[in-house]
Amino acid sequence: MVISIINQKGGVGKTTTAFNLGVALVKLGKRVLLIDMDPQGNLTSALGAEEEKQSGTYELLSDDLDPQELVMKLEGQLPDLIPAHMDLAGFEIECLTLENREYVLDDKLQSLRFQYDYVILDCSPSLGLLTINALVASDDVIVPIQCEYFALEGLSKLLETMQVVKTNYNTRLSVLGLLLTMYDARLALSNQVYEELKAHFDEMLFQTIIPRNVKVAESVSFGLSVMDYDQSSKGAMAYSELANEVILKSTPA
Amino acid sequence: MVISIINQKGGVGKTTTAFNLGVALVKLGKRVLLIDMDPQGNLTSALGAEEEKQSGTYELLSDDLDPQELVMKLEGQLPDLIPAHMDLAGFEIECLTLENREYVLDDKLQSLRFQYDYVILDCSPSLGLLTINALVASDDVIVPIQCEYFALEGLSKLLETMQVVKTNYNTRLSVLGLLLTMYDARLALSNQVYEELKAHFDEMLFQTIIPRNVKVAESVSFGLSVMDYDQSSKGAMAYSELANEVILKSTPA
Ligand SMILES: Nc1ncnc2c1ncn2[C@@H]1O[C@H](COP(=O)(O)OP(=O)(O)OP(=O)(O)O)[C@@H](O)[C@H]1O
Ligand SMILES: Nc1ncnc2c1ncn2[C@@H]1O[C@H](COP(=O)(O)OP(=O)(O)OP(=O)(O)O)[C@@H](O)[C@H]1O
Ligand SMILES: [Mg+2]
Ligand SMILES: [Mg+2]
Repeated sequence: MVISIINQKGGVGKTTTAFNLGVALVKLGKRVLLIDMDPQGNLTSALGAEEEKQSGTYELLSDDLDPQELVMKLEGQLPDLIPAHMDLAGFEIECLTLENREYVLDDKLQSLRFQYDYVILDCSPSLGLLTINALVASDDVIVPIQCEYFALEGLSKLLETMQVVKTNYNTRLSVLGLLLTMYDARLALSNQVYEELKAHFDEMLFQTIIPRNVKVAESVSFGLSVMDYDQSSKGAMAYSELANEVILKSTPA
Repeated sequence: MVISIINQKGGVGKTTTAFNLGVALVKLGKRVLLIDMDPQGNLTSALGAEEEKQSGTYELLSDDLDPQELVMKLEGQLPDLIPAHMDLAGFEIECLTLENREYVLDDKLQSLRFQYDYVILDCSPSLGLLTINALVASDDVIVPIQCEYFALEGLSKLLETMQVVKTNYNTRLSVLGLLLTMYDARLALSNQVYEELKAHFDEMLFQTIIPRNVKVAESVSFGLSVMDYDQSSKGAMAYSELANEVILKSTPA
């Protein structure tokens, strides 16, 4: 199953969710591959892989290598990773003239997708060709939403884009869930946005809500998932709960 | 003086800074124009202008209209605005084949820039052609930096990109300052990032630090600047202080 973590709004917790959900799924015995689709490479550096001059997502999309050769196996209870470097930014312009420019990633994942239970794609804050490639290659998406004002602004545009991709390129695409992140129950703003989302998108919302929790932000700077950094923290419990909910929602009844 | 608010990292407070700094400068008697360079149009909706089917930044860049006609005069102590709508996302692909594709905005601002003390450009979280256009048209940049781990990651890439623009397209480009945003003195993480920035970029840092302050996040949902929403809040005082510092730094000695 291929899942995109997507929202063109910046700083809503896409990378944090890809990293922590990926690790939590591994801890539940699942085989997981993370692919960094963002030229910023935040997911790659969270996993401590930015220094290695390892080939990565750019080569996956541009060269004719066997995709398996690009997968990094990491030590410990961690997912496998295809890292991203700044060269990935060049792909969007280079592939403009390709015949099948929306399907490049989908083609490459044909063999890889069956070796994992979950392939998770961390997208950049934009709706450019890299993100379109991720959507075309995906079975499902998870949309992290920060409980703040601008969060609601972009959501309808994002759902519209997904509908276009579903109609023209990938009929299997669907929304696994909308994930509230950095939720602070003490703030009226958080509650207002939550109520608004419940009113309009109730059945799409994950039951799990990720609270604002400094352990989540701190753990990344130590190169650890929040579960490995502080297992008893609210952030760790929320991401473990999310992993269980993802398994539940993605397993055919 | 044309100033870009820029950082390809998402959610660091670019739009919030463009909006509140713009209003604070107007309150100090300056003539200010805001231009929304982000197809998401968050700045446009913060100013309540998203509904109007007004022409905006896309027309500024694509048509041969007199730029003056695209300026919206807003009621109250607010800056003027050139709004952005989703059509702006098309510009990056449409202008790829243009001869002078990096200078499109710079050319258009030739006449407008002299009618204002400050023209402030709110950029999207990417380093694509829209953002390059903003840098080529700018005298200075302000880089909002959230006091968290990923913040340091992208800064060196951003400064590198600016150097490339300065060398090849716009020799006057310089950094007005690095602005710490959402700083929370109670968090070790905030202090660590602050110490790191002071160690490497001390003379580039603004004296003013914008604290994490819920009034800042709340004010936007009421379409108000934080000064108009709650003048005595820490956020309002910080943005007023920033406006003074910007005036000080930008006035020739
Ligand atoms: N639950 C949380 N509690 C506290 N801080 C969080 C939480 N989730 C994410 N953060 C912090 O918020 C910031 C933004 O998160 P992140 O970088 O994952 O967002 P993103 O959507 O991937 O950003 P971009 O749009 O730049 O890709 C980071 O500094 C991260 O550490
Ligand atoms: N000082 C602050 N205190 C509290 N919240 C803040 C502060 N500054 C910004 N925010 C909130 O943080 C979120 C991100 O801010 P904003 O949208 O301005 O960032 P941005 O860099 O423009 O994002 P993007 O990369 O998507 O353009 C918003 O919900 C905003 O209300
Ligand atoms: Mg990210
Ligand atoms: Mg913005």
